[in-house]
Amino acid sequence: MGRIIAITNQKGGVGKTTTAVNLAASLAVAEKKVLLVDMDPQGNATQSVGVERNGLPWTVYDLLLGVEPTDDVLKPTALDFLRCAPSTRDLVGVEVEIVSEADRATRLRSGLGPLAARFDFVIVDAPPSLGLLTLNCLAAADAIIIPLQCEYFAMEGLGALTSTADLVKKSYNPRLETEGILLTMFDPRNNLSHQVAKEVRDFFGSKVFRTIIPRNVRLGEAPSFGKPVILYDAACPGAHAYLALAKELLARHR
Amino acid sequence: MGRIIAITNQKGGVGKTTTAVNLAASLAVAEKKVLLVDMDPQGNATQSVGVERNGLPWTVYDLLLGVEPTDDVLKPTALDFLRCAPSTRDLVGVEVEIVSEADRATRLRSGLGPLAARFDFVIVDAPPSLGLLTLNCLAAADAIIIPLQCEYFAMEGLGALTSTADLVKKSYNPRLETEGILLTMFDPRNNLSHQVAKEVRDFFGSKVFRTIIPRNVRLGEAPSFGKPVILYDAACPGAHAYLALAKELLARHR
Ligand SMILES: Nc1ncnc2c1ncn2[C@@H]1O[C@H](COP(=O)(O)OP(=O)(O)OP(=O)(O)O)[C@@H](O)[C@H]1O
Ligand SMILES: Nc1ncnc2c1ncn2[C@@H]1O[C@H](COP(=O)(O)OP(=O)(O)OP(=O)(O)O)[C@@H](O)[C@H]1O
Ligand SMILES: [Mg+2]
Ligand SMILES: [Mg+2]
Repeated sequence: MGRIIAITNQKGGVGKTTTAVNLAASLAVAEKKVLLVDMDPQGNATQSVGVERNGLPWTVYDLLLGVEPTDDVLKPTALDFLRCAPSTRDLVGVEVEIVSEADRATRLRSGLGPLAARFDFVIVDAPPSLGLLTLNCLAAADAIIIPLQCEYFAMEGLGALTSTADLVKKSYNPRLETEGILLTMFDPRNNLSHQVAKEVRDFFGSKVFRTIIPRNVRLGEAPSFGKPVILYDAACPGAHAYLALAKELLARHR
Repeated sequence: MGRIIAITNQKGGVGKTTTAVNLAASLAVAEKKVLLVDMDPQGNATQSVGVERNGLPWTVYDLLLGVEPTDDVLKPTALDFLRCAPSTRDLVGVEVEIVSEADRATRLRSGLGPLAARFDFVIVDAPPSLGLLTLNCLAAADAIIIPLQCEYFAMEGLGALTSTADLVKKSYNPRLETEGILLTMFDPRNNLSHQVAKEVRDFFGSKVFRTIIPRNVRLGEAPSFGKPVILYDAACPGAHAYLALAKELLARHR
């Protein structure tokens, strides 16, 4: 049964998509069967693995409305072991469409139930908000990874995220746990980066992944080629870091 | 009558607060009377000018509920010409509190009416969303500045922002215009930065400020000292850039 991991943080631009895409790709390179689920209407994860966002016969929007995908509509990527459940701009409207349904927070969970069984890992990219789409991510996940940018205001908003996760755990999903906190965009020449990393470790201890993702221009460039960084520049520090993260994750679940 | 400029972009982490704080500070250094209004419940702008966020007798929350500030509650900063209308976490709730009022989108405008007259510029820091707080910023502003991060997905979401601004212009605020688009976090050694800058200029032409804000670690560090960058490291590239932006802005309005 696939482990479902949601990449969540309501703060924008902290590395959720970069982490979802490159962790998924690194696990696929390790020959784990991975499904990348793009729950953000912006569709950055979908674009970052080279999937065309228009004219799709089936998307995450359909999944949330109860339409199970046949195998052929789960988009292949340039990596054999990585498939993508693509986003669509229609996701913007779905929060309104399902808001009056009793099961509005567990739509993703119902949809992923049968689907997750076909994979080793399901990696879910969440949008930058604490609305219904993110609630669905939290209700469906076995665990969450929280990326934190190595900048001064990194930890603010974490309180709101963890309170929301606790609520979801009580109301819908008792198995929900924090897989870990991931420091992103770390710049070793920058004192502030070191300070933030230290503060986060002091606060969260072993919940913080040993692996730190460095600021690396290749990670910013890869999406513009529709590729995970491992296919764009396998030797760069960004690629090494996400491979190390996948390894650290796998070691925890042997 | 003070010119009211809102710094808006619903995308997170693109440099709204850094721009609001440092443009306001640079105008104050040019001896313009400036009020920095923090409309983000996170209160990053408030913290970045060294204002304590707890135990405040008056905040933007009170302004939105119709309580006009006496001069003494507009917080002073380390710059003589810069005052701050501070944020508070209570702002999170205000969208719900005023949502059923007929004038819910023009509360900031009503509040700033008498207040703006005491200043040359009012710089408003907007939150990363297109909700009621941002609508208030758009309905109150003479003009908006849109920061765009020099990254691959920079321009997405701009469509939603400009459509929202057009709606506000039609329904509430016919004088609303775009002061300009500001490229932020530009890294000259990075090809992607140059590509994004070129694409944005090709698309928006003279609406794009000549001034580009470079990626500069000092801009990330200054908030941790509660200072605008000009008081933290006046000689750094970030300080120079925001002084140049203030100069470019003033030249347009002679
Ligand atoms: N380690 C890194 N080094 C350099 N650039 C990075 C790094 N991580 C992410 N980026 C770039 O920073 C920007 C923000 O990252 P990303 O899109 O992953 O964040 P996000 O949290 O998903 O944002 P959003 O909240 O808008 O969905 C992107 O342009 C991305 O390519
Ligand atoms: N030119 C720059 N060089 C280096 N760091 C920068 C620069 N501009 C902003 N930063 C840093 O990047 C982070 C995001 O910037 P900022 O807070 O201004 O964005 P924002 O759009 O206000 O974010 P939010 O949407 O969360 O309010 C901050 O930690 C800030 O200090
Ligand atoms: Mg994202
Ligand atoms: Mg901000």
